[in-house]
Amino acid sequence: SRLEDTVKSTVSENPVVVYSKTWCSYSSEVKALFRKIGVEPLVIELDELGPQGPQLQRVLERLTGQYTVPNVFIGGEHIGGCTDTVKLHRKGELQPLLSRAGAN
Amino acid sequence: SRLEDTVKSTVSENPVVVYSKTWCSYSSEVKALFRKIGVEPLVIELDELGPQGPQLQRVLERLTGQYTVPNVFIGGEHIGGCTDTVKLHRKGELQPLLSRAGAN
Ligand SMILES: N[C@@H](CCC(=O)N[C@@H](CS)C(=O)NCC(=O)O)C(=O)O
Ligand SMILES: N[C@@H](CCC(=O)N[C@@H](CS)C(=O)NCC(=O)O)C(=O)O
Ligand code: FES
Repeated sequence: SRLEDTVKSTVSENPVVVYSKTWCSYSSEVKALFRKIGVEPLVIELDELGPQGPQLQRVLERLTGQYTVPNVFIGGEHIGGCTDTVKLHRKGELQPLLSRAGAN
Repeated sequence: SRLEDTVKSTVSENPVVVYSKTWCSYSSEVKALFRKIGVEPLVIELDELGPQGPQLQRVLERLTGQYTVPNVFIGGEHIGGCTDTVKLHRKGELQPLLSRAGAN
């Protein structure tokens, strides 16, 4: 669909993409993690898009199996949510993914 | 107001009360913390109350200054959110509050 193409091109054209909700603390946490390590992700706030927000969430669910926020992509690859990203960072596996994606 | 009285009697009649939202990970975290230490809080899911949910959130904001979820009370006293409760637990200050409230 048109919206699926939008998501696919967004995540392939930007090194780090976070689909988020402005009032969600898990979304805030993952955004803060990226900023702490000097990476400026492309952030898409699903609750600021009107009716397209829930539609995008459904598309993300179809494409990744994940309906929840935050939904993180690095180098076009689906990473997961907040806990997944934090775990990768703790294990030292986030940096190599970011470097390969040209995010820093 | 009637709703204010409801909140006041709920938090004074139950040792631990958590105002929560079912889909919020911070709410889930604080509920899991209480269960981990053997305490069964009274949980009120604001997103399952229809129009009363947002009204209750406004009342909680008036009574405690806090609009966000989770909103935690112990022994009738306003504790705060998830990070506040976790901090108290880490400092060993949660247990004494729970004992004084007769929660365990
Ligand atoms: N473990 C996941 C949890 C994600 C999650 O449950 N997100 C919640 C908000 S914090 C959500 O999107 N809830 C919406 C829903 O369940 O419909 C992560 O770390 O991202
Ligand atoms: N530090 C607070 C954060 C609370 C918070 O921001 N809660 C969010 C959901 S995770 C909320 O209620 N957002 C609704 C809003 O901001 O309107 C805590 O630990 O509880
Ligand atoms: S909505 Fe509460 S942590 Fe996401």
